[in-house]
Amino acid sequence: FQFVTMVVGDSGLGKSTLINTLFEHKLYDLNAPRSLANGSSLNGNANGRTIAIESKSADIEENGVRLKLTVVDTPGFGDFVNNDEAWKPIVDNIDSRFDAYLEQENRVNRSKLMDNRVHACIYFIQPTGHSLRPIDIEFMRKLHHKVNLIPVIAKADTLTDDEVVAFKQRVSIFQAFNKVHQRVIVAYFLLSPSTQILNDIAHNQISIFQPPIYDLEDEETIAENEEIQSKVPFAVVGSDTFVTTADGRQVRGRSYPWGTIEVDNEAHCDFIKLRQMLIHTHMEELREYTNDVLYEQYRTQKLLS
Amino acid sequence: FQFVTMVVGDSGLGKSTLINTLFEHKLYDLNAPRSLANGSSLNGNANGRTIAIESKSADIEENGVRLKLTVVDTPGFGDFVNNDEAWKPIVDNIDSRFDAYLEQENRVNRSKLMDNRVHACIYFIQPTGHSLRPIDIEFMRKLHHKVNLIPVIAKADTLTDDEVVAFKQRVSIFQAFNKVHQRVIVAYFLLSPSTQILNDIAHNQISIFQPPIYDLEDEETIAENEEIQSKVPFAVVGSDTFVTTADGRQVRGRSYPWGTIEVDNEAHCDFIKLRQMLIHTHMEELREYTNDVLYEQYRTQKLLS
Ligand SMILES: Nc1nc2c(ncn2[C@@H]2O[C@H](COP(=O)(O)OP(=O)(O)O)[C@@H](O)[C@H]2O)c(=O)[nH]1
Ligand SMILES: Nc1nc2c(ncn2[C@@H]2O[C@H](COP(=O)(O)OP(=O)(O)O)[C@@H](O)[C@H]2O)c(=O)[nH]1
Repeated sequence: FQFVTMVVGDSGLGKSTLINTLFEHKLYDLNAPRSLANGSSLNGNANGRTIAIESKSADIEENGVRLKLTVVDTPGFGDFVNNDEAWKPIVDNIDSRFDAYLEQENRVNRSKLMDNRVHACIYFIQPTGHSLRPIDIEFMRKLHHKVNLIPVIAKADTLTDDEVVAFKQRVSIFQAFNKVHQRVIVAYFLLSPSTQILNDIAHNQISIFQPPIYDLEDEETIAENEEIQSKVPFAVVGSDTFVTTADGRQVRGRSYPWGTIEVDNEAHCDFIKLRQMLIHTHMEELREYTNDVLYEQYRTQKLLS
Repeated sequence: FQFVTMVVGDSGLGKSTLINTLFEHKLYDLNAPRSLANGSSLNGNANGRTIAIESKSADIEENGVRLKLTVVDTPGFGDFVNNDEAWKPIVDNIDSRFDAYLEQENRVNRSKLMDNRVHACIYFIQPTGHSLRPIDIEFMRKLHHKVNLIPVIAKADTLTDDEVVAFKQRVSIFQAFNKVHQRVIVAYFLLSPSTQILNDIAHNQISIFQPPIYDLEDEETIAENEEIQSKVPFAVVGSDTFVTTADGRQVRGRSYPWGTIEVDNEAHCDFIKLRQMLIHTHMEELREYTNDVLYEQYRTQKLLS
């Protein structure tokens, strides 16, 4: 089956690296020239900026299950001086995939439906240490009712453990369960008191994907889900190269003069938790929610207008 | 005497921390609420964003010399979705200080000239790993003929040693000495081939402050200057708190689960080199160049227009 995930965030936040790390396949050759919007390439220049929305697919096997994974990479909005409209190509891409599915659904012969809708959107948050930026709130508000939003704190090795805890608290200071859809409504308004957002709670509630807790689950699964939830947003580090630790192990990580960070070490970052949620336990959830709720909302609005 | 330095760059790049680190005085209490543009405070909120241009002064002693240090902190332009005009308040601030000096110069009694002009501007570059962003080039082009520009790679502990080397190369790929003013003209156009900049060399030359090499200096000073030059832009890390290293030393730094980075360790970052250039060896240079060249250019343009 097919799983489509989109990555959104500033240039240089490690999106391509994280994709490679997550799927353990070099979907991106980070040294290969990336093409420009007009189709020409960067001539071997390793600057590696994504200019246009690009889609890459790979057939991968996870847990004995074969799946076609597609990653939709979006231009880093840090590339524009004026970001007023930076969200538009991204929303258009999501909508066009809904339209493509709607068009298939309306055919006489519907035996081979291709589900190319975006099932998850990983939103990369700058590890500023302060709070979400106005542009983050703007982007997430444009996206959260169209796609499962999974915000992650990018390049989390920039932050000490204390800074991660403090930052996560500011970034999810008010959480209430939307029991109908097992959603977490996160009121990000509390993070930017310097803007008008503090006064506008309802207006700024952003729904992010949180693994549902089922009443029928055993204690162990509930505990595991709660553990995952307390870590959201995940503070991630990515690496698709192997390095040697001080005690001689070969690990995926980043090697600094003062120490080596290990991507797969849960004491170092939440990468394992993100991967677990995205690929193992909740891939089906993400696809179903896209189909049953997000797509239906889109279809209803489209047919009514 | 008086030394005025400005800090410019995105929110969350560690500007306030670096100021505290550089001058070894807590000019900024990072936990104190910062005030808003309308004068109200953030009510104990430790989000710590700078909203308006703020100026802080302190009397400090360096090498037995007493000086009044002023730091001009500018709003992080990462706070705006649209940054088209974000540079304007900064340029206005520099110009108004030139105007204040011009006004003093024109008085009958000039015995007590107060030099509040900006003598240096530390420009913080995001450690994306790619290249300068369009907004960086735009800002630096607006500033470099008005103030001594000292670009630094912020939060350099985000980058491995290889990434620092590669990034610095991309950020200063073409350097030619302007022998008249002992300036380094850095053609940043080579870094963003994805935009039109590649075609417009003269248009995009940005002059940054580089310690002059004097013909009369002894070999040791020349070697030291060359060493400083090869490190520009400096890859800096800041910290105003003390941490304990694995071997038990108390150092200024940042403590991660995978290791402790030491700000004053030259194998870890270029902080010492930046401090040396700014406070010890080139403070006088920076003030003289501001007075003899940058201010004179401003004055001439103003009187002619
Ligand atoms: N410190 C740090 N650097 C990273 C991480 N992931 C990637 N990088 C580096 O950040 C730079 C940009 O990464 P890239 O994946 O191209 O970012 P993208 O522009 O968002 O796709 C590269 O030098 C990467 O090696 C991370 O988790 N931590
Ligand atoms: N990784 C890293 N973090 C830093 C560094 N300097 C400051 N920080 C952290 O970055 C966050 C923002 O710092 P701050 O000085 O307030 O940034 P400003 O908004 O540019 O003034 C805080 O959590 C600091 O502790 C640094 O050199 N490296």
